[in-house]
Amino acid sequence: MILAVVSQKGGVGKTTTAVNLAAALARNGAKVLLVDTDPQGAVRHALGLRGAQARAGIAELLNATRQFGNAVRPTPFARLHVLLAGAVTESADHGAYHTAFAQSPAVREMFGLAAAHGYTVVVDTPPGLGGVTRRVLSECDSVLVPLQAEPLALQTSSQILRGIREAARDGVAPTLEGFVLTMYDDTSAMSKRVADTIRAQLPAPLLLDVVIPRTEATIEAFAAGQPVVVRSPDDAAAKAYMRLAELLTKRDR
Amino acid sequence: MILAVVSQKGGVGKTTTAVNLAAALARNGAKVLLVDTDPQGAVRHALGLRGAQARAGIAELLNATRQFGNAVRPTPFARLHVLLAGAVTESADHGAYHTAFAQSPAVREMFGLAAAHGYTVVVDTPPGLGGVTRRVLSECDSVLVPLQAEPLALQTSSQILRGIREAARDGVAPTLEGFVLTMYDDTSAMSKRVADTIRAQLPAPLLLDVVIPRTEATIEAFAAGQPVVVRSPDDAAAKAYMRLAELLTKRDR
Ligand SMILES: Nc1ncnc2c1ncn2[C@@H]1O[C@H](COP(=O)(O)OP(=O)(O)OP(=O)(O)O)[C@@H](O)[C@H]1O
Ligand SMILES: Nc1ncnc2c1ncn2[C@@H]1O[C@H](COP(=O)(O)OP(=O)(O)OP(=O)(O)O)[C@@H](O)[C@H]1O
Ligand SMILES: [Mg+2]
Ligand SMILES: [Mg+2]
Repeated sequence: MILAVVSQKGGVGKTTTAVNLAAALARNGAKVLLVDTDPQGAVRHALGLRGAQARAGIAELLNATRQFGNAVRPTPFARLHVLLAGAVTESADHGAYHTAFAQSPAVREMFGLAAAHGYTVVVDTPPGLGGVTRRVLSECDSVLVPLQAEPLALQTSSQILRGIREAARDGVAPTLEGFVLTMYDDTSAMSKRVADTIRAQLPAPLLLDVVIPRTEATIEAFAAGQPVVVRSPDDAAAKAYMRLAELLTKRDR
Repeated sequence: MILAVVSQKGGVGKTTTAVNLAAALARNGAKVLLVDTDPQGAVRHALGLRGAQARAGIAELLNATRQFGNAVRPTPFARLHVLLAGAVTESADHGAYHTAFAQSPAVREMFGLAAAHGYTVVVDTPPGLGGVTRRVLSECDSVLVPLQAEPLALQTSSQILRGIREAARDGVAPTLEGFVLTMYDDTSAMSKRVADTIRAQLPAPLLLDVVIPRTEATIEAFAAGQPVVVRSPDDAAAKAYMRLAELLTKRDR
């Protein structure tokens, strides 16, 4: 199964969700490959992979300086492997990367090899609806959309639904697993109001029955280079990500 | 003066900063043009421009279905005009827009006409370092970088510095006005720690001496379609944006 975590809006928790969903699935026994298609390459920091050996990734598959087998790497976390963004994170020209990724046969190859190796694949994507995101949508099986409870959330959700429909290949679009509220701040009256509006407009099963709260432990874990589900499993956001993993696993059967 | 608000990181307050800086400068007497180069087109909602007449903008300049004079529009706020993103906000293919924008002569024309009309120009940009942001960096006079106090802020800042250098035309790069801490949450121990690290690594004048706090009034204002400096001038974020406008105006002389 290839699950893409997608939202064109910036800073809504795509990376945090992809990292923690991947870690939660691995904790539950799955062999997981976390793929970072964002030229900003935040996944590397989220997993604490700081050495020089953590530099190769998708960029090297695109320019054929590495093969899948020596681009994928293990992580400190059992059953969790990662395919990082690669040397593009040192570049300040992401447009070229989006174009290369959008057109390259290496993208289909890497997803094919991941599936052949028996990985459950979780894909982190950049913000915006550029070449990378559109290519990932056309190659994945299913899509999860993190949604922040802020005023433009409903506009964001209808635009991404269009993007998913347009990604259909041979008439088949990826399955939308659903929208999940992220970084939810229950101390904000506005967040509560927007969340209620979202619930009215995006009924179950479109809006998943899990809310990821904003917690200090989540950002502390990122700074420490560990998924919060590993570092602080009793934290409310960690528990919510574990429930999200269970919910998605049940649906998959 | 053409000032671009830029950060490749998502959700750090680019739009909120561009909108409120533009509104603050207009309140202080300048004739201001706020330009939305982000295909997500959030500026339209930030200014409460919801009618069908608010649909035309940069996309129509790029495909030559409109001219500068009938793409720029007034707003409910004195001396503040806006050039919106245009019909691209209905599209789910932003890659095509980035490419068109990056290559079009219409982009230099619109900035030239804005300057000729005596506007102070403030430019909102998309996240990422794609074609639109790189083109804006090569056309603007100065750059302001909103920075959120989160663990990857320093990586983000060094990457954008590279982007600014690479944007140099004929050896001249835009002036970096500086970095400004945004959405600052002083109830978060992590935010304080990161802010201290940022201050140590980005000394004045690189880090501007204004901090924009996270406030409920800011997000309420966005939902109400007004800049917070207009709707809630006594709010701490509104006052901080007014101070930012003064600081940048002083430097400009
Ligand atoms: N549940 C949470 N609690 C606290 N902080 C969070 C939570 N989820 C995300 N964050 C923080 O919010 C910021 C944005 O999250 P993240 O980077 O995951 O979003 P993103 O959608 O991947 O951003 P981008 O669009 O730039 O890729 C980060 O600093 C992250 O650590
Ligand atoms: N000072 C503040 N106080 C409270 N909320 C804020 C503040 N600044 C921004 N926000 C909110 O945070 C969210 C992100 O801000 P904004 O959209 O301005 O960031 P951005 O960098 O333009 O995002 P993108 O990368 O998607 O373009 C919005 O919901 C906005 O209303
Ligand atoms: Mg991310
Ligand atoms: Mg924005």
